[in-house]
Amino acid sequence: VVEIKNIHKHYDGQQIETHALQGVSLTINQGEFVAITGPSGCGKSTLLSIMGLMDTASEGDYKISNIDTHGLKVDQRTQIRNQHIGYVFQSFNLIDHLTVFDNVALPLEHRKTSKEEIKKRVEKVLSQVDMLHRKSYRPNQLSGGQQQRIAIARALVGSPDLILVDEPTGNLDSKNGDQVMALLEKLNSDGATIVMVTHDSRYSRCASRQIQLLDGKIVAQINSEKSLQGV
Amino acid sequence: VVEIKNIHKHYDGQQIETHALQGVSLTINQGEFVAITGPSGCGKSTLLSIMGLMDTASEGDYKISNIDTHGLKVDQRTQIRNQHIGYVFQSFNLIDHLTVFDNVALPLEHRKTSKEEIKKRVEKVLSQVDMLHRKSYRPNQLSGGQQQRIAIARALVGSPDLILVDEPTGNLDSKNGDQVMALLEKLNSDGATIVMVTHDSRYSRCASRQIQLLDGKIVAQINSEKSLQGV
Ligand SMILES: Nc1ncnc2c1ncn2[C@@H]1O[C@H](COP(=O)(O)OP(=O)(O)OP(=O)(O)O)[C@@H](O)[C@H]1O
Ligand SMILES: Nc1ncnc2c1ncn2[C@@H]1O[C@H](COP(=O)(O)OP(=O)(O)OP(=O)(O)O)[C@@H](O)[C@H]1O
Ligand SMILES: [Mg+2]
Ligand SMILES: [Mg+2]
Repeated sequence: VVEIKNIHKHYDGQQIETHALQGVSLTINQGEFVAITGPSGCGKSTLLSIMGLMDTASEGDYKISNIDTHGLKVDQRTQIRNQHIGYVFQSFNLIDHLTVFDNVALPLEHRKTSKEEIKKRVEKVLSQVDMLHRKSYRPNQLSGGQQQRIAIARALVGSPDLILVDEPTGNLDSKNGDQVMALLEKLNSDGATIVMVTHDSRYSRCASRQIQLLDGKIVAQINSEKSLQGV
Repeated sequence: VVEIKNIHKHYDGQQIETHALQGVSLTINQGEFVAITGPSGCGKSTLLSIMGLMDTASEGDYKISNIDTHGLKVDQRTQIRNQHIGYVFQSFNLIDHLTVFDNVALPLEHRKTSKEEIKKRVEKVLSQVDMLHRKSYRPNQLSGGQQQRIAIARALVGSPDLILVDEPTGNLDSKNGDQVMALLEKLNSDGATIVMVTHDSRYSRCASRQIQLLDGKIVAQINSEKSLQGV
């Protein structure tokens, strides 16, 4: 479902030039659960944002569900994102003047969903991350880990088939972290494809495959025992 | 050096009322390395921000270095912070329109420090977190873990005697995380008092004492083997 060929990403600005991705190629099949790991600054978030159509590569090809992303216009990319992709940002990107409820409901806005259906879906996903009791709060009235869980809820509310999560447990204690991972594993067993960037080796083990990045390149791919068991 | 008696913190806003700290009392002596742990939302950041004079308690007493914080005016609190406290925020709070160098130099601005001395201190602390090569970047040109390391560098540049760190390794791989912890341990052995909020049990173990919070109260205090060995 995700086919990346020889992707390069350069950031060019005044006084700076960073070659964040230096020729990355990988394929992710429908239903896989892939972890992306590597040291701080090695290109994980950059890769994920290209996968999620948040950003474009400087060179190379990216096909998603057989659609070549090269030719896509801005509104076409937005449509694919809205319909198929759930994205959890490393820095959450919640909207401060909206309540938790409205933040999580945002991905459903462009769809023709009834008010009752929106309420049902938002409340379901909020209770899955233990945040239903805070639906009327603003993001700046929440703790760091609570904001992280709202960002996760928002990514999942539209039942996306491709879920991209950038460091979903960095601000969570192990009980909440385990709860988030169990939720992702359940969605994966229900058919969603998951790509998770993480620094936590306890959780990268939950994936069936681990892709290790270093200095903008893939240096190793490891199949976990989970995938070797033919699970 | 830190004496907290029966601290309560209420947040009151439209539609919401949170009793974030419900009677917390603790003492931290000069030179200690204390970890604060507990589930997401239990009050850790709130407690740390009161300790760091970023926020005030709703009830209760807080003395820092024998100074009663009750009577302090805003500029007096600011002066104590600038002279004695280094603070790492959970969400970094870097300034987007300043370079990395100027962000880290900020705590030195109010002091009568020469330009050469500022350059020397900023570059020293930047190399201690492996970020010297990025001193001309803006924060939004950095990865999440790189931003975290800049926030840490800024907290340490003024050689504070009280270092308060809120989740310093949440966005870091283990090598960078270990490097940050080694730096904190070195500063502690040089005499700094450190209070660290963390979800990472590998790192809470580096502290000589662990304070466990739950629902705004202290539920346990554990002395690590480190302190039992009289280290
Ligand atoms: N400005 C605010 N207004 C209202 N409630 C708040 C505000 N800031 C924090 N809270 C609430 O106070 C409680 C404690 O928050 P705090 O940030 O101290 O938690 P924490 O232990 O640091 O959590 P985490 O591990 O997720 O960072 C939470 O329930 C939070 O929702
Ligand atoms: N807008 C930008 N302009 C310039 N350079 C950038 C920009 N965004 C990221 N970079 C650089 O690209 C590199 C990769 O960044 P990326 O955010 O992908 O790292 P990461 O692997 O996610 O790191 P972390 O684990 O710290 O989150 C870094 O060296 C970073 O400084
Ligand atoms: Mg990142
Ligand atoms: Mg916190």
